[in-house]
Amino acid sequence: MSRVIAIANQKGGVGKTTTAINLGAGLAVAEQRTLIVDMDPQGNATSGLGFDKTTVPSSVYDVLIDGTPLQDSILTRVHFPFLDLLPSSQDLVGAEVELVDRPHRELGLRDALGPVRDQYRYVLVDCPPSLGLLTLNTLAAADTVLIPIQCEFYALEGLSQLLNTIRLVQHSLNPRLQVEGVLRTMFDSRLNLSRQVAEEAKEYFGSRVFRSVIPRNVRLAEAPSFGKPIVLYDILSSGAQSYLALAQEIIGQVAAG
Amino acid sequence: MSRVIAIANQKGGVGKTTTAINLGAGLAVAEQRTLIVDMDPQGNATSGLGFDKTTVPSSVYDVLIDGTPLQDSILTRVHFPFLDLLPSSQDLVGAEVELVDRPHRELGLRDALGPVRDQYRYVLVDCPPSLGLLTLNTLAAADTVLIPIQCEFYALEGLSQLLNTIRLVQHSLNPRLQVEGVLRTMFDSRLNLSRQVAEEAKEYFGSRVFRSVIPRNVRLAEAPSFGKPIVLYDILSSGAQSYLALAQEIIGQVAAG
Ligand SMILES: Nc1ncnc2c1ncn2[C@@H]1O[C@H](COP(=O)(O)OP(=O)(O)OP(=O)(O)O)[C@@H](O)[C@H]1O
Ligand SMILES: Nc1ncnc2c1ncn2[C@@H]1O[C@H](COP(=O)(O)OP(=O)(O)OP(=O)(O)O)[C@@H](O)[C@H]1O
Ligand SMILES: [Mg+2]
Ligand SMILES: [Mg+2]
Repeated sequence: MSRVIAIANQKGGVGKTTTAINLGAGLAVAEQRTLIVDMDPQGNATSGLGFDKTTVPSSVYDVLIDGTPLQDSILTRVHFPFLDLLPSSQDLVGAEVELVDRPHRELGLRDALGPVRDQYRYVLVDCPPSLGLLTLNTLAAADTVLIPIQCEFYALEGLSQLLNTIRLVQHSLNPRLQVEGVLRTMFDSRLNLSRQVAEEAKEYFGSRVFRSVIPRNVRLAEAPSFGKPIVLYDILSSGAQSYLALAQEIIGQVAAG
Repeated sequence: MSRVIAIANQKGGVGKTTTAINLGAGLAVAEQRTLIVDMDPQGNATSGLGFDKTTVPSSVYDVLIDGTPLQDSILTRVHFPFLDLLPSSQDLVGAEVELVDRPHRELGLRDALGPVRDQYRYVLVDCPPSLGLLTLNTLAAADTVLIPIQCEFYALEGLSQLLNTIRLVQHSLNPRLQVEGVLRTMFDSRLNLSRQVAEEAKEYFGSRVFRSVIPRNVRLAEAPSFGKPIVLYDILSSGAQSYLALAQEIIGQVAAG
């Protein structure tokens, strides 16, 4: 049984990549076979894990555009035996235009993941900050969507567009798509604004809000400059502890069905 | 003489909207007739200035897709006599797909701005976090690009793609396009990471880096929840002072030619 989780929010800078890397590492540490897919042309998940997207032999671009088998493009045992990565590349910036005129343009990732899904317990897909074809491909391929929201004013504004897009995908491309949950990130308990938005998110989403909250913690912003997930950079940090707790919460949810 | 400035960076959450609103207000306070254009489907510049993008009578969508004259869609005297806004709307999320098959799909904004340019000293265009058709429209219409970069690890990574896109636009759509400057945002002098990235940006861009640096200041994140630019919300804050300094720097540059 494997679960494909899209990490999506078109609002920029809310912690999508940081969540993909560190939830991925948290699941791998708990010995859950995990694949991270970097669907963002910026390639931050690829570089944040220590790889150079300009020199990777093969990437998600080759899989989507040339039909290279996903199996042949994966980097295996990334920092942990149970963590693999399908990297991004420079070319991905052109992928949305190249996909526009193709038949089934939204289904490339779903079809590519088919043959490998059962090798992984979790597949986490890091999305770019937009609702274009790369994000649509991801939503079409996913079982659930994890929505990081920053505890700041603009956080709740774009959510109705995102939920709308999810509904459209459920009606057409992927009827089984569910919302995994809303993850509050960069929470700073000293700030009124932060506490206020965190509270509003809870009112708005109720039980679909993760109990785990990711605090603002500079160690999370430092770790990618060393190419490491937070658990390898500073396991004692509040950032590391919160992502380990999130991993446990997700593993527990799946067990509970 | 008017100057159209694109505020662009496909990296999300780097302070594009915060810069559009507060540089716009800073220029208006200095009695420079200024127009802010909200080209982001999220509509954060529209709501950050106190408007509801679901109820605006007309928006940049109508201008781009239906050819409504820009003059008829502008909200005038927004907080200041010298500040106008061309708002975003919910529909804008579909604009990129709707523009794809149109002739001159990248030139809608340039053509729409033509008749009104000379009424403004500055036109600031807030871009979404992507290099799609809305950003291309903006680069085709702009005289210069102002690039906000967050003083964090991922900041420098996407810049080569952005500079590449600017070069492509210079060769095809807009030969006179220049880089106005790189603006360092969310700078926190207490953090090594912040000082390091700010330093690297200076080495990378040299004289094209603004002297003004925007500090991380929670008042900047609070102001939009009151629908106000920082100079009206908290003029004494470091955030307000830094954006006023930036406005002066830009006015001074133009004067110096
Ligand atoms: N909890 C946190 N505390 C402190 N800094 C954080 C935290 N989470 C993320 N960051 C930093 O904030 C910035 C934005 O985070 P990140 O790049 O993960 O967001 P994103 O949603 O993936 O952005 P984009 O929309 O560009 O893809 C990065 O510099 C990251 O290191
Ligand atoms: N200097 C600053 N200090 C503190 N908070 C800031 C600062 N500048 C921006 N912010 C906050 O950081 C978040 C991201 O800023 P903003 O929305 O302006 O970025 P953006 O580049 O426009 O994002 P997007 O890529 O989604 O369009 C917002 O919540 C904003 O209020
Ligand atoms: Mg990201
Ligand atoms: Mg913005």
